[in-house]
Amino acid sequence: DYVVIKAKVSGVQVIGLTRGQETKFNHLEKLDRGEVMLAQFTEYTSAIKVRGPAMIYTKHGVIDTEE
Amino acid sequence: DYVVIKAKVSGVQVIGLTRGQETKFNHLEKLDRGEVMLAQFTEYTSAIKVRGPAMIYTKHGVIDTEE
Amino acid sequence: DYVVIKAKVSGVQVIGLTRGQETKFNHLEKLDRGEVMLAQFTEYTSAIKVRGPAMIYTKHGVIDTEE
Amino acid sequence: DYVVIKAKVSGVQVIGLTRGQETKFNHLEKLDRGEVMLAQFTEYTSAIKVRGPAMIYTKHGVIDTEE
Amino acid sequence: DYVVIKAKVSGVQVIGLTRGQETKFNHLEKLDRGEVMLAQFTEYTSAIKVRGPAMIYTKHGVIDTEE
Amino acid sequence: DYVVIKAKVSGVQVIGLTRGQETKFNHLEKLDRGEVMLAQFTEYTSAIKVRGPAMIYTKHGVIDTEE
Amino acid sequence: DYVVIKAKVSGVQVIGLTRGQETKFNHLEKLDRGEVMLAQFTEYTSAIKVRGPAMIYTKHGVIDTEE
Amino acid sequence: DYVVIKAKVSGVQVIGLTRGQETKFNHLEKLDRGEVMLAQFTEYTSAIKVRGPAMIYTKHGVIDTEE
Amino acid sequence: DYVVIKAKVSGVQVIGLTRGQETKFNHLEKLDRGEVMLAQFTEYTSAIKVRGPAMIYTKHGVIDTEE
Amino acid sequence: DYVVIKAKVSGVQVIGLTRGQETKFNHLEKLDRGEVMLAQFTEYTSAIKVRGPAMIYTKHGVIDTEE
Amino acid sequence: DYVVIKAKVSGVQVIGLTRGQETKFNHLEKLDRGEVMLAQFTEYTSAIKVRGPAMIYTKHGVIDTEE
Ligand SMILES: N[C@@H](Cc1c[nH]c2ccccc12)C(=O)O
Ligand SMILES: N[C@@H](Cc1c[nH]c2ccccc12)C(=O)O
Ligand SMILES: N[C@@H](Cc1c[nH]c2ccccc12)C(=O)O
Ligand SMILES: N[C@@H](Cc1c[nH]c2ccccc12)C(=O)O
Ligand SMILES: N[C@@H](Cc1c[nH]c2ccccc12)C(=O)O
Ligand SMILES: N[C@@H](Cc1c[nH]c2ccccc12)C(=O)O
Ligand SMILES: N[C@@H](Cc1c[nH]c2ccccc12)C(=O)O
Ligand SMILES: N[C@@H](Cc1c[nH]c2ccccc12)C(=O)O
Ligand SMILES: N[C@@H](Cc1c[nH]c2ccccc12)C(=O)O
Ligand SMILES: N[C@@H](Cc1c[nH]c2ccccc12)C(=O)O
Ligand SMILES: N[C@@H](Cc1c[nH]c2ccccc12)C(=O)O
Repeated sequence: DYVVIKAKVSGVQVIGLTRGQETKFNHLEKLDRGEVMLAQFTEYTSAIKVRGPAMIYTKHGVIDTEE
Repeated sequence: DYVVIKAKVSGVQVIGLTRGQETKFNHLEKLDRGEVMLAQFTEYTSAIKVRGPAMIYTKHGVIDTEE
Repeated sequence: DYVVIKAKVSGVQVIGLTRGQETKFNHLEKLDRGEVMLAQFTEYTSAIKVRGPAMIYTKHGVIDTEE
Repeated sequence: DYVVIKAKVSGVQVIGLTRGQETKFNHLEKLDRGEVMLAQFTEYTSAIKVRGPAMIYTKHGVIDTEE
Repeated sequence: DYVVIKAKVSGVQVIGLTRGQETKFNHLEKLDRGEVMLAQFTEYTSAIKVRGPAMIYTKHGVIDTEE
Repeated sequence: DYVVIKAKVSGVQVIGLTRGQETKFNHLEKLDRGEVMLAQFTEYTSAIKVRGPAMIYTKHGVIDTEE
Repeated sequence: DYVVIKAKVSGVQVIGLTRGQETKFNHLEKLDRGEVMLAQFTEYTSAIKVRGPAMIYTKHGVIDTEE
Repeated sequence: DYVVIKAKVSGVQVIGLTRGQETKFNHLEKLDRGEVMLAQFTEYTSAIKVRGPAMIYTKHGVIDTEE
Repeated sequence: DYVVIKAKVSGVQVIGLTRGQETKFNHLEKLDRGEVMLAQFTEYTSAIKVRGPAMIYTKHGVIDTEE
Repeated sequence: DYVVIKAKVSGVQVIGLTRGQETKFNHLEKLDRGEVMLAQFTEYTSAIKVRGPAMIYTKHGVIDTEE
Repeated sequence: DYVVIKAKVSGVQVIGLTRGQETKFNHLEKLDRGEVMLAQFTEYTSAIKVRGPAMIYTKHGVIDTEE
């Protein structure tokens, strides 16, 4: 499983949350305008947070964080 | 399996409930307005609760907690 | 496999029934109005009961407990 | 695999039949009007009987026991 | 795999036939009018016979034994 | 995998042929009019013969032996 | 995987060819008019030949040997 | 995986090519007009050649060798 | 996974390329006009080249090498 | 799982991010105008970043980084 | 998983990139006009680059490198 995040403006943050008993930030990736990140769920990342105006393409549909 | 939660206002809570004989809160994630969380079911999380106005995208459809 | 339960009013109960030879209540979760619970079937929970006015989203369709 | 049973009136019975060489009642769950039970087939339950007016949601369609 | 049998009248019989070199009756379940049985194929049951007026819901379609 | 055989008249025969180097009759089941047999392919049965007027429901469609 | 062969006339032959380095006839089944054979591919049978007027139902469609 | 070959005329050849480092003919099956062969890919056969006018039913569609 | 190659003219070449660190020709099969080859990807063949006018039927569609 | 990236102009960058506790750049591939890269998620690459005007073909749809 | 590349002109290059910590060219295949290459992702090849005017058939659609 992977999801696709496209930044509509610069400064969008894609944050990986740790798998396991604790839930911490394991990585924060900054995206410039128009940059696209394709990210899997992994052994280390079981949740992902997206901050800022972005389009998120998932198996449950396309999500516009601004709408 | 993952679900997608988009906060319609700030202060939306996404709560992970523990897998196992006992069912407790194992993590509470607060979302600001427009923030999106993509969360898997995991070895530690077998149920998820969402409080507050949000859109939830699942394999059984899209759920608006306010409707 | 997971199902999604949205409480239409406060006080909706989601009850996990134990897997195994005996069938007992292993957990009761109370939902406030508008709260949503996403719950898996697990090693400990092989049946779920829902009491009170709620919308239940499953692979066999969406069920309104009041209709 | 799970099925969903919604009681149309109080007193609906959902009966689990044992897996194995013998077929006996291993559990009887009574449902009040509007209560919904989501039940898996399990290591202990390989057949389920439903008595009384109910809606049953299965992978082969929705069954109204009264029709 | 499971099938669903709804009795249109009382006295419908659902018979499990044994898996293995021999084929014998391993269980006979009588259904009253409107009763529904959801039955899996199992380690012990590799064929099922239905006698009497009933609706049978299977992955190959819905069968009315009276038509 | 299972198939469904509905007898249109009494005396329909459902014959299991043995799996293995040899192909022999391992069981013959007689069906009365309106009786339905749901039969799996198994460790012992790798082919099935149907004699007489019947409807056969399979993953490749519904077959009327009389047409 | 199984296929379904319906004889349109008597004398239709269904031939199993052996799996392995050699390809020989391992079984020949004669079908009378209207008889239906449902046959799996197995550890012993990796090819099947059909001679005579028949309808053959497969995952790639329905084949009329006479057309 | 299996394919289906129907000979439009007598003399159609179905050739199995060996799996492995070398690619040789491991079997040649001649089909008479109207004969149908249903052939799997196997541990011994990783490619199949068809010579002569035939209809070939595969998961990628139906192929008429004459068109 | 297999693909189907139908030669539109004689002299079409189907070439198997070796799996592994090196990529060499492991087999070249010549097809006459109208001949069809059904070829799997295997432990020895991880790429296939087709030269000459042919129709190629794959899971991604049908390809005419001349168009 | 693989994705497809087509560069609309020269200088598009496809960056592989490392799988594991740390998230670093493990490879940067520059694409000229019209060049296409088909890239899997692998044991070493669990996220991919695309910079510059490109078309990205994924299981969740086609993404134009410029729109 | 395999993809299909059809060269629209001579000189199209299909390049295999190595799986593993390093990403290098492991093979370059030149295609003449009209030649088609069907290539799997393998233990040695986890990314593929295509240079030059070609049609690429993938599970995410058909890509014309010139458009
Ligand atoms: N550490 C948690 C992260 C998580 C996944 N899904 C969640 C849902 C809600 C809250 C936290 C989570 C886990 O691996 O289970
Ligand atoms: N601890 C419970 C949590 C749970 C999952 N699904 C449920 C349904 C109802 C109540 C509790 C639950 C379990 O792992 O099984
Ligand atoms: N303890 C039972 C619970 C159960 C599951 N499905 C059921 C259907 C009917 C009655 C009880 C059940 C079991 O694990 O099997
Ligand atoms: N004890 C039986 C229960 C059963 C399952 N499917 C059935 C069908 C008919 C009769 C009985 C059954 C078994 O596990 O096999
Ligand atoms: N004892 C048989 C029962 C059976 C299954 N499918 C059948 C089809 C025809 C006749 C008998 C059967 C077996 O397990 O194989
Ligand atoms: N004994 C044979 C029975 C069989 C299965 N499929 C067939 C097709 C044709 C002839 C015989 C068969 C076997 O197990 O393989
Ligand atoms: N003995 C051969 C039979 C066979 C299967 N598919 C074929 C295709 C062509 C020719 C022979 C065959 C094998 O098991 O492989
Ligand atoms: N011996 C080859 C046969 C083969 C399969 N697919 C092919 C494609 C092209 C050429 C030969 C083949 C192999 O098993 O791999
Ligand atoms: N020897 C290579 C063959 C190959 C497969 N797919 C490719 C794509 C491009 C170039 C070569 C290849 C391998 O097994 O990996
Ligand atoms: N190193 C991370 C890379 C990653 C994958 N998905 C992510 C989502 C968000 C942030 C980082 C990541 C991991 O393997 O898990
Ligand atoms: N060596 C890399 C090749 C690769 C696959 N997918 C990629 C995406 C981006 C950059 C490099 C790659 C790996 O196996 O993981």
